[in-house]
Amino acid sequence: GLPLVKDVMTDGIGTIKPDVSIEEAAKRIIKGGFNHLPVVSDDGRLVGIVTAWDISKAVAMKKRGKVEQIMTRKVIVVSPSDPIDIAARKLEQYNISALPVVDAKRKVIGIITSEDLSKLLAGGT
Amino acid sequence: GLPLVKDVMTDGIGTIKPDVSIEEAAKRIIKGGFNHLPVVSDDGRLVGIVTAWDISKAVAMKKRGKVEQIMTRKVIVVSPSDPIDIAARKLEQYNISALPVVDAKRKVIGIITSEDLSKLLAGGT
Ligand SMILES: C[S@@+](CC[C@H](N)C(=O)[O-])C[C@H]1O[C@@H](n2cnc3c(N)ncnc32)[C@H](O)[C@@H]1O
Ligand SMILES: C[S@@+](CC[C@H](N)C(=O)[O-])C[C@H]1O[C@@H](n2cnc3c(N)ncnc32)[C@H](O)[C@@H]1O
Repeated sequence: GLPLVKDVMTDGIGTIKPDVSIEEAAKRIIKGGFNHLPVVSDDGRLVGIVTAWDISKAVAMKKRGKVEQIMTRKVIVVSPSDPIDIAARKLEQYNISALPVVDAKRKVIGIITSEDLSKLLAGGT
Repeated sequence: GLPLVKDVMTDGIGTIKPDVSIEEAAKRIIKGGFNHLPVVSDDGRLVGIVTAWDISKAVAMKKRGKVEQIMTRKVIVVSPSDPIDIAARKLEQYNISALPVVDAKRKVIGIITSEDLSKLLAGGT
């Protein structure tokens, strides 16, 4: 059958707290070489997501401030046991490029991106 | 066989000139709902690419100015007649998420992204 999200996702990813500055979020995104940072509360629960796109929006609107002012709060997620076509469908439906992978208690255990999925098409045919 | 880049790419895309401000580039990226803008010279030749990631880097470095100061100049591209596994392989090799599609004269005729490729995995199995 199809690979599962847990076979394709990246684990051990960085997360960020809502009260961190937009500038600090930008520094972490650049240092990490990725585009997406799940936002978590002090007890590790997923409360939002902030991306390079959100930071660009802050630049477009001359907005400074904290992650919580620019993050998306209604986060689309997947489970590690979902097959990858579910992940690909959600990315397409919401026009997004990453899905935090959460366990039954909504703790973030990884992230799966459109870059991870497109890699599956790079192999020999 | 495999679909070709021209079957999957987005055509009629926005481009931007090197002397436009970073703030204006951010506005166009947000208005368009995408992450990547090919940078073209006055005669339409591809001279760089600027993305939401580059704008985030400018925020991280407290840099203002023009697109030409933050764009990537050595652009990885594909041809419309390439099969999609070539595109997927280039995205993976360079850790990027978009490839301008250029004709024989290096004129930009579209763009193909990891989001476009991951959509191919969303279909019924
Ligand atoms: C709608 S997309 C448009 C640009 C491009 N398609 C992309 O994915 O970056 C940008 C917005 O999607 C949001 N976003 C990214 N991943 C998300 C997710 N898993 N759930 C909800 N929103 C998400 C970001 O916070 C940002 O505001
Ligand atoms: C190395 S990627 C890292 C982040 C993430 N993987 C992504 O694709 O956004 C970010 C850098 O890649 C550059 N880039 C994006 N598409 C490119 C392309 N087709 N050719 C060369 N550089 C590109 C951007 O200008 C940016 O400086």
